[in-house]
Formats: sequence, structure tokens, C-alpha cells
Amino acid sequence: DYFIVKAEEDGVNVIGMTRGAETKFNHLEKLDKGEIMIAQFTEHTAAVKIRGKATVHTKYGDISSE
Amino acid sequence: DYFIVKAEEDGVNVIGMTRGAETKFNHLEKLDKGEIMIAQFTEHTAAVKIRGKATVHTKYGDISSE
Amino acid sequence: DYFIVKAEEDGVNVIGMTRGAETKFNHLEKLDKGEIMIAQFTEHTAAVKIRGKATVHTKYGDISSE
Amino acid sequence: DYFIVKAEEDGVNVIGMTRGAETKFNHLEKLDKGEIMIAQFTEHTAAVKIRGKATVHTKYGDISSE
Amino acid sequence: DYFIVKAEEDGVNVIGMTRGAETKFNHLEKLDKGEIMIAQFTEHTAAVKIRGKATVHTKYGDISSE
Amino acid sequence: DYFIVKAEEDGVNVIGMTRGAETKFNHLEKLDKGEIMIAQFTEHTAAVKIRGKATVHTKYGDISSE
Amino acid sequence: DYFIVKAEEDGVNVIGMTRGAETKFNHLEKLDKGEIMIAQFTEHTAAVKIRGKATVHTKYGDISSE
Amino acid sequence: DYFIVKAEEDGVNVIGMTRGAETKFNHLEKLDKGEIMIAQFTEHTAAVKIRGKATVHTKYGDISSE
Amino acid sequence: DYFIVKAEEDGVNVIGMTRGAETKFNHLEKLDKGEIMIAQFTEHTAAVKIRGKATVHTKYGDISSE
Amino acid sequence: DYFIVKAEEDGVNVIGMTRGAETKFNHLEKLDKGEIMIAQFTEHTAAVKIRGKATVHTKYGDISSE
Amino acid sequence: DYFIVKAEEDGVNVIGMTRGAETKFNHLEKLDKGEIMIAQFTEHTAAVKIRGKATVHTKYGDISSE
Ligand SMILES: N[C@@H](Cc1c[nH]c2ccccc12)C(=O)O
Ligand SMILES: N[C@@H](Cc1c[nH]c2ccccc12)C(=O)O
Ligand SMILES: N[C@@H](Cc1c[nH]c2ccccc12)C(=O)O
Ligand SMILES: N[C@@H](Cc1c[nH]c2ccccc12)C(=O)O
Ligand SMILES: N[C@@H](Cc1c[nH]c2ccccc12)C(=O)O
Ligand SMILES: N[C@@H](Cc1c[nH]c2ccccc12)C(=O)O
Ligand SMILES: N[C@@H](Cc1c[nH]c2ccccc12)C(=O)O
Ligand SMILES: N[C@@H](Cc1c[nH]c2ccccc12)C(=O)O
Ligand SMILES: N[C@@H](Cc1c[nH]c2ccccc12)C(=O)O
Ligand SMILES: N[C@@H](Cc1c[nH]c2ccccc12)C(=O)O
Ligand SMILES: N[C@@H](Cc1c[nH]c2ccccc12)C(=O)O
Repeated sequence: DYFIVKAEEDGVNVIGMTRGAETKFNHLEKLDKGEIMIAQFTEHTAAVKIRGKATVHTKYGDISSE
Repeated sequence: DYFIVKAEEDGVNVIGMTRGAETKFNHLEKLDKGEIMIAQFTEHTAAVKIRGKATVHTKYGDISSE
Repeated sequence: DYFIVKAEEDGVNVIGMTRGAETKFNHLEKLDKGEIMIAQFTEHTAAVKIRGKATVHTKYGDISSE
Repeated sequence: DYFIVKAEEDGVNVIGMTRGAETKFNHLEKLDKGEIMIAQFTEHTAAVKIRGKATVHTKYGDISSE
Repeated sequence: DYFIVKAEEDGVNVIGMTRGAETKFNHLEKLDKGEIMIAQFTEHTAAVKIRGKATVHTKYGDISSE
Repeated sequence: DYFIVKAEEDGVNVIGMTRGAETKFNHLEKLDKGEIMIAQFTEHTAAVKIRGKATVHTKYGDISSE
Repeated sequence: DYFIVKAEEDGVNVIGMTRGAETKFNHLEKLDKGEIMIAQFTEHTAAVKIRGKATVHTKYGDISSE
Repeated sequence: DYFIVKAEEDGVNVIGMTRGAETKFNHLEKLDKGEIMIAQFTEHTAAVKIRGKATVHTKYGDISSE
Repeated sequence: DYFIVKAEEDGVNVIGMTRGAETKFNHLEKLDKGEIMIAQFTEHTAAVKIRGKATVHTKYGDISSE
Repeated sequence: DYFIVKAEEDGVNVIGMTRGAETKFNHLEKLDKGEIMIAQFTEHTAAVKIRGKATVHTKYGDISSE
Repeated sequence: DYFIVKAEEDGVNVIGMTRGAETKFNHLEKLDKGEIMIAQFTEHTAAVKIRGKATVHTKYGDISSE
């Protein structure tokens, strides 16, 4: 499974959260306006948090973050 | 399987509940208004509880929590 | 497989029932009005009972409990 | 695979029938009016019998028992 | 795979037939009017015969027995 | 995979034919008018022949035998 | 995978052809008018030839042989 | 995966081509007008050539050879 | 996965290209006008090139080569 | 799973990001206007970032980067 | 998974890019106008770049390169 994040402003944060008994941040990717990140769930990333104005494209539809 | 939670207010709680014979909270993620969390079910998380005003996007539709 | 329970009143009970030769309650989660629980079937939970006024969202449609 | 039983009256019986060379009852769950039971087929339950007035939601449609 | 039998009269017979080189009856379940049986194919049951007035709900449609 | 045979007259024959290098009859089930047989393909049955007036419900549609 | 042959005249031939480096006939089933044969592909049968007037029902549609 | 060839004239050739580092003919089946051949891809047959006037029914549609 | 090539002129080339670290031609099949070739991807063939006027039928539609 | 990037200007960057506990760039492919890159997720690439004006074609729709 | 490239001019390049920690070119196939290449992703090819005027047919639609 993957999803797509398109930044609608500068400095959007796509934050990977660890898989496992602990939930910590494993990576923070900064996207500037108009940049796209296509990302999977992985052995290391079981949840993702998005901060900033972006459009997230998923199996269940397109959702805007703010 | 994954689902998406978009916070419609500050301080939304996304609470992971443990897989196994016991059911305890393994993590509490706080989302502020407009933030998005995309999360899977995992070896450690077999149920999730959402408190606060949010929209939950799932395979079975979009549901509002309050 | 998972399903979603949204409490339409306070004190909704989502009761996990054990997988195996025996059928006992393994967990009782109390939901207050507007709270959402997203839950899977697991190694430990093979059936679930819902008491109280709620909406249950499943692969086969949305069903109201009372 | 799972199905959902919603009791339309008090005292609905959801009876699990054993998997194996023998067919006996392994569990009888009593549902009162408005209660919902979501149940899977399992290693121990290969058939289910429903007595009383209920709605059964399945992959093949919604069926009323009486 | 499973199917559903709803008895439209008393004394409907749902007869499990053995899987294997031999074909014998392994179980006869009697359903009274309005009762529902949800049943899988299993290691022990590879065919089923229905006698009496019932509605059988399957992947390929709903069929009435008489 | 399974299919359903509904007898439209007395004495319908549902004949199981063996899987393997040889093709012989392994079972003959007689259905009387209105009776339903739901049957799988199995380790022992790789083909089936139907004689008599019946409706056969399959993945590819409903077919009448005569 | 299976297919269905309905004989539209007497003496329809459903001929199983061997799986393997060789292609020979492994079985010839004669169908009389109105009889139905439901048959799988198997370890021993990788192709089938139909002679005579019949309707063949398959995943890709219904086809008439003559 | 299988496909169906219906001969629209006498002497249609359905030619099996070998799977492997080499590509040779492993079998030539002659079909007369109106005959149907239902054939799978196999361990031994990875491609098929059809000569003569026929209709080929496949997952991607019906195609006429000439 | 397979695809179908129908030659729209004489001398159409269907060229199998090797799977592996190297990419060479493993086979060249010549098709005359109206002939059909149904071919899979295999252990030995990971790409195919078509020269000449043909119609190629695939999962993604029908495409004409020239 | 794969996706397609079509460059709408010169110097579009398609950046592979490593799978694993670390997230680093493993490759940067430069596309000039009109060039197409079709890329999978792999053992080594679990996320991808696109910079520059491009159209990204995915399972969830076509998305423009800027 | 496979895709199809149809050259709309002479000298279209279909370039295979290696799977693995390194990303290098493993093959360059030159297509002349009207030629079709049907290609899979493989153990050795995890991405593909197309240069020149072509139509690329994929699971996600038809895309023109220039
Ligand atoms: N460490 C958690 C991360 C997680 C996934 N889904 C979640 C839902 C809620 C809270 C945490 C999570 C896990 O692997 O399970
Ligand atoms: N610990 C429980 C968590 C759970 C999952 N689904 C549930 C439904 C109801 C109650 C608890 C649960 C389990 O692994 O099974
Ligand atoms: N312990 C039972 C729980 C159960 C699942 N589905 C049921 C249906 C009816 C009654 C009980 C059940 C089992 O594992 O099988
Ligand atoms: N013990 C039986 C239960 C059963 C399942 N499906 C049935 C259909 C008819 C009668 C009995 C059954 C079995 O495991 O197979
Ligand atoms: N004993 C038979 C039962 C059976 C299944 N499908 C059938 C169809 C026809 C006759 C018998 C059967 C078997 O396992 O195969
Ligand atoms: N014994 C044969 C039965 C069979 C299956 N499908 C067929 C089609 C044609 C003739 C015979 C058959 C087999 O296992 O393969
Ligand atoms: N013996 C051949 C039978 C066969 C299957 N499909 C075919 C298509 C053409 C010719 C022969 C065949 C095989 O196993 O492969
Ligand atoms: N021997 C070839 C046969 C083949 C299959 N698909 C093809 C496409 C083109 C040419 C040959 C083939 C192989 O196993 O791969
Ligand atoms: N030998 C190459 C063949 C190939 C498949 N798909 C391709 C795409 C482009 C170039 C070559 C190829 C491989 O196995 O991977
Ligand atoms: N190294 C990370 C890359 C990654 C995949 N999906 C992500 C989402 C957010 C941040 C990083 C990632 C991983 O394998 O998991
Ligand atoms: N060598 C890379 C090739 C690749 C696949 N998808 C990509 C996306 C971006 C950059 C490189 C790639 C890998 O196996 O993963």
C-alpha cells in the first residue's frame, strides 16, 4: 500500500512513525510547494503524520490537510 | 489495511489498542486541527479509538467522530 | 477484516468474545457519545457484541444497534 | 468471513455449531432487542443457527429470521 | 465459502454430505419455519442437500427449494 | 468452487465423476422434485453429469438440463 | 476453472486431452440431448474438445458448437 | 488461464508451442467446422498459434483468425 | 499474463526477448495475414517486440502495430 | 506497484528514497521535457520524491507536481 | 505487471534500469515508427525510461511521451 502527498505550501512535513511496540518518529521529510512524495508503508513505517497544507491521495479518496 | 484520521479540532486523540490476550493502550497520538494521520493495523495495534472531532476515512466510508 | 463502531450515546459497550473452543468475554470497551472504535478480528477475538445505541460500519453495510 | 446478527426482539439465539466430523452446539449467545453480534467462522465454528426474530447481514444480502 | 438456508416451513432438512471417496450423510439439521442456518463447506462436508420448503442464499443467487 | 442443482422433476441424477487418470462414476445422488443439492468440486470429484430436468446455478449463469 | 457443456443433440462428445509433453485423449464422455456436464481442468486434463451440437458456458461467454 | 477456439471451417490448426529456452511445436490439433477446443496454458505449452478461419474467445475479447 | 497478436499482413514478426541480465532475441515467430498467436510471458521471455502490421490484444486494450 | 512520471519541463527530478531504518536518497533520475519514467517500489526504494513540473500517474489518479 | 510501448516515430528508446542498490541502464531497445514492445518488470528491470515520441499503455492509462 502507498499514498501520495502533494505539498500545497512550503515546509509541509511528512513524518514516518515506527512500526513496533514503540511509536516514535523515524523520518521527517520536508516538502516545498508543488512537490510530490509517493510513499509506502514498510517494515519500519506503520503510520504517517502530515502537517501543513497538502493534498493526500489514498485508496479511500483525496483528503486535504491544513 | 489502513485508515486515515483528519483532525477537525485541536487535541484529537488517536489511541492504539494492543493486539493480544490483553487490551491496553500502546500509544496516544495527539492531532491538531487540520493534521492528518494515516495508520495501519499492525502486529501491535489491533484496534484504535478516536476521541474528539475528526473525520475517519476507511474502506467502508467516511465517518465523523465528535 | 475490521469494522467501525461509532457511539451514538454514552456508555456503548463493544465486547470482544474469545476465539477457541470456549466463548468468553476478553475485553469490554466503553465508548461515549461520538467516539469511534475501529477494530479487527484477531487471534483472540472471533466475535464481538455491541450493546447500546451505535452505528456499526461493516463490509456489508451500516447497521444501527439500539 | 463474518456475518452480523441484529436482534429484532429479546432472547434471539445465535448458536455456534462445531467444525469436524461431529456437529454439536459449541456456544449459545442470547441477544436482546437491538443488540448486534458480529461473528466469524472459525476453527471451532463451521455453521451457525439463528432462532428468533433477527436480521442477518451477509455477503449475499440481508435476511430476516423469525 | 458459505451459504444460508432459511426455512419457509417446519421440518426443513439441511443434510451435510461427506467429503472423500465415499458420499454419506454426516449430519442432518432440522430447521423450523423462520429459522436460519449459515453453513460453510468444510473438511468434512463437501456437498449439502436441502429438503423441504426453504430459501437458499448463495454466491450465485437466491434459490427456493420445495 | 461449487454449483447448485435444483431438481425440477423426480429422479434427477447428479453424478460425481472421479478426478485422476481414470474417469468413473464415484457417486450418484438422486434428487426429487424441488430438492436442492449444493456441491463442490473436490479431491475426488472433478466433473459432474446431470440427467433429468433440473436447473443448475453456476458462476457462469443458470442452465437448464432436460 | 471449470466450464459447462449442455448437449443440444444426442451423442455429443466431450473429450478430455492429457496434460503433459504428450497430447492424447484421456476420456470421452457421451452426452445425450439436454444432459449437462460440468467439468474442471485438472492434473490430467489440460484441454477439451467438443464435437456435436452443444452450448459451452465459460468465463468468456456462451459458445455454440456444431 | 484458458481460451476457446471454435473452428469456422474444416481443418483449423491449433498448434501448441513449447515452454522453455526452445520454441518448437509440441502438438497440432485439427478442428473441423463447428468443433470447439478449450485449452489452457501449461507447463508444456506457453504459446499457441491458430491457422485457418476460427473464432478465439479470450479474457481480452473475441478475435477472428482467417 | 498473456496477450494476443493477430497478423494484419504477411510476415509479421513476434520476437521473444530473454529474461535475465542480458536482453537477446530467443525466438522469432513469423505470422501470415490472419494468423493468431496467443503468448504468455515466461521464465524465458520477459519482453516481446512486434514488427509489421498487426493488432495486439492486451489487458490494457487493443493496439495496432505498423 | 508502479507509477509513471512524465516530465512537463526539463530537469524534473525523480528521487528514490531508501527502504529501511534510514531514509536517504538512493538515486536521482533527471527527466527532460516529454520523457517518461515508469518505476516500481522495490527492496531498495520505499518512497519517491518528485521535483519540477511533471504529471504522476498512479493507482489513485493523475497528479501534477510543480 | 507489464506495459506496452508503441513508437510513434523512428528511434524511440526503451531503456531498462537495474533493480538493486545501484540504478544503471541494463538495456536500450530502439523502436522504429509503428513497432510495439510489450515488457514486464523483472528481477533485473525495476524502472524504465522512454525517450522519443511514443504511446505508453499501462494499468493507469495511456500516456504519450515526446
Ligand atoms: N508503533 C505502532 C504505530 C501505529 C500503527 N498504527 C497505529 C494506530 C494508532 C497508534 C499507533 C499506531 C504500531 O506498529 O502498531
Ligand atoms: N486485544 C484485542 C484487541 C481487539 C481487537 N478487536 C477487538 C474487538 C473488541 C474488543 C477488543 C478487540 C485483540 O487482539 O483481539
Ligand atoms: N469461541 C467461538 C466464538 C465464535 C465465533 N463465531 C461464533 C458464532 C456463534 C457462536 C460463537 C462464535 C469460536 O472461536 O468459534
Ligand atoms: N461439523 C460440520 C458442520 C457443518 C458445516 N457445514 C454444514 C452443512 C450441513 C451440515 C453440517 C455442516 C462440519 O464441520 O462440516
Ligand atoms: N464425497 C464426494 C461428495 C461430493 C462433492 N461434490 C459432489 C458432486 C457430485 C457427487 C458427489 C459429490 C466428494 O468429496 O467429492
Ligand atoms: N478424470 C478426469 C475427469 C475430468 C475432468 N474434466 C474433464 C473434462 C473432460 C473429460 C474428463 C474430465 C480428470 O481428472 O481430469
Ligand atoms: N499436452 C498439452 C495439452 C494442451 C494444453 N493446451 C494446449 C494448446 C494447444 C495444444 C495442446 C495443448 C499440454 O499439457 O500442454
Ligand atoms: N519457448 C518460449 C515460448 C514463448 C512464450 N511466449 C513467447 C513470446 C514470443 C516468442 C516466444 C514465446 C517461452 O517459453 O518463453
Ligand atoms: N532482460 C530484460 C528484458 C526486459 C524486460 N523488461 C524490459 C524493459 C526494458 C528493457 C528490457 C527489458 C529483463 O529480464 O529484465
Ligand atoms: N526508510 C523509510 C522510507 C519511508 C517509506 N514510507 C515513508 C513515509 C514517511 C517517511 C519515510 C518513509 C522506510 O523504509 O520506511
Ligand atoms: N535501482 C532502483 C531502481 C528504481 C526503482 N524504482 C525507482 C524510483 C526512483 C529511483 C530509482 C528507482 C531500485 O531497485 O529500487
